[in-house]
Amino acid sequence: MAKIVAIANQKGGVGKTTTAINLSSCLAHYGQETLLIDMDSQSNATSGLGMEKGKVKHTIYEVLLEKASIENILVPTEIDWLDLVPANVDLIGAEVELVGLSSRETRLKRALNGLGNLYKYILLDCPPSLGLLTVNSLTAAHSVIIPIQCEYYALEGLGQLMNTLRLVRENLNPRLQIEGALLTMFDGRVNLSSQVVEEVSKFFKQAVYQTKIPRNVRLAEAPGFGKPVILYSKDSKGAQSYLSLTREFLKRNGVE
Amino acid sequence: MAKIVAIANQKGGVGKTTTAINLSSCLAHYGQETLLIDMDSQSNATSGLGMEKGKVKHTIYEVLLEKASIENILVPTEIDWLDLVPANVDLIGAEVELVGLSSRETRLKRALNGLGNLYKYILLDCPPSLGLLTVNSLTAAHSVIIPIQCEYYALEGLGQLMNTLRLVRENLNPRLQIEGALLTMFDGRVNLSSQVVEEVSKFFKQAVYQTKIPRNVRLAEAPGFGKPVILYSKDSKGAQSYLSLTREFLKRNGVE
Ligand SMILES: Nc1ncnc2c1ncn2[C@@H]1O[C@H](COP(=O)(O)OP(=O)(O)OP(=O)(O)O)[C@@H](O)[C@H]1O
Ligand SMILES: Nc1ncnc2c1ncn2[C@@H]1O[C@H](COP(=O)(O)OP(=O)(O)OP(=O)(O)O)[C@@H](O)[C@H]1O
Ligand SMILES: [Mg+2]
Ligand SMILES: [Mg+2]
Repeated sequence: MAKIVAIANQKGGVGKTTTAINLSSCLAHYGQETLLIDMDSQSNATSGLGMEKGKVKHTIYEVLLEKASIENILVPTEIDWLDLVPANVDLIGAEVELVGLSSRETRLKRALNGLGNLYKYILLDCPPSLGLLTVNSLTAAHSVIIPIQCEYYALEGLGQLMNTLRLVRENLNPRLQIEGALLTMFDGRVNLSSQVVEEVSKFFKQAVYQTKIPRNVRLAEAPGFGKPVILYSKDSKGAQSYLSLTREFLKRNGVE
Repeated sequence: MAKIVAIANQKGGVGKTTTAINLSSCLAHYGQETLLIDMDSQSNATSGLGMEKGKVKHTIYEVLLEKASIENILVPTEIDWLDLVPANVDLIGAEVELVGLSSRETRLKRALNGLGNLYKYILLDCPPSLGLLTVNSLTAAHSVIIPIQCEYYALEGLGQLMNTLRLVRENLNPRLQIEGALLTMFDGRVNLSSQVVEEVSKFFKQAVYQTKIPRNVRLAEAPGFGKPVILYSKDSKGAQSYLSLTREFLKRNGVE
């Protein structure tokens, strides 16, 4: 049974998609069969891995409305051992359509049950909200990675996110753990960055990853070429930091 | 009758709240009576103007559910001529609760009708989604400012946003115009920034503001002190760029 990890934070622009694309690619790079599911109607994970929006035929939307199974719509990517379940604008309607349906929070969880041992890791890239698509992801997941931008507003939102995790754990998914808190866009020259690191370390203690993702322009350029940073600029600080994060992630999951 | 301007873009972290706080403060600085409404459950505009989360008694949530009027819940800020309608976590439930209610898209519009001539400008800080809170804002607004971060994913989302504006214009608010497209977090030393500027200028033509907001750490530090940048660091590039934007905004609205 694959380990299912949601990548979530309702604060916008904190590096959820950048982490989803680069952690999943690095896991594949280390030989771990990985599936990335794009749960965001912006479909940034889909295009960041090179899929053209117009070419996407089937998406997670159909799976949530039980019109297709995950096995039938997942597609290979340029990276060996990494497959993708794409997203597109159809997902915008999903939040409203799911509200009136039965077991609206557990549809993704049930769809993933059918995958068996195809993958070692399944990552879920969440949208910047605490709506039904994020709740579906947190309900299906064994654990959650929380990307935290080294800025003031990022700290503010943590209370709300922890509250949502508690509600999901109490009502929908008692097994939900914190996989880790990841500091992103860290800039050692800026006081604010160091202050946030200090606060986050107090809040999450040893759940914080030692690896901090630096602000690095290669990470922002790579999606424009539809490639993860290890293919776009493998010697960059951005690529090196995501390889280091992946080794830390694997170590926490008993893989040396 | 006040001019109502929504600040919207479903892409997360592009500078919506930073623009909402600093444009509204600079409008007040130039003597224009202004009201800022925080439509985001993250309530970043509320805390960025110095309101402590715990002290917020009444929010826009009650207005949307017709339990309070805007006049009764708006509060003054530290800045003369600037009032605020705060937000808090209650808004998370609003999206789901509104789905089943009558005239769910026009509640904000109707609530604003009651304000008469109290203000010259009313700004709406939208959350990073195209759900009912953003739709309410676009339905109530005369125009919309679109902050666009100078990064790849920011370009990707424009098509979806324009599509939503078209749907709102056709079904809910035929008067909705584009007030302007604002380039944010611009860094002249980075190729990517200049490429995005070029693409955005082609897309929006003269709707793009001449003023580009540079990446400037004072803009990221100011919310930690609960102050707009013109109070926190008035000689910074960040403050100067928002003052320049405000002069451009006023010029487009016939105020020299
Ligand atoms: N470490 C980094 N250094 C530089 N740029 C980065 C870094 N991480 C992410 N970015 C850029 O910052 C922007 C926001 O990142 P990203 O889109 O991954 O965040 P997100 O949390 O997924 O956003 P959303 O809330 O919209 O889903 C993107 O343009 C991305 O390319
Ligand atoms: N020009 C700038 N220079 C430096 N930092 C900035 C600038 N504009 C915004 N920021 C910082 O970038 C982060 C994102 O900005 P902001 O929160 O205003 O975006 P947003 O679009 O409102 O996000 P959300 O989608 O979560 O509502 C914040 O930490 C903010 O302080
Ligand atoms: Mg994303
Ligand atoms: Mg905001």
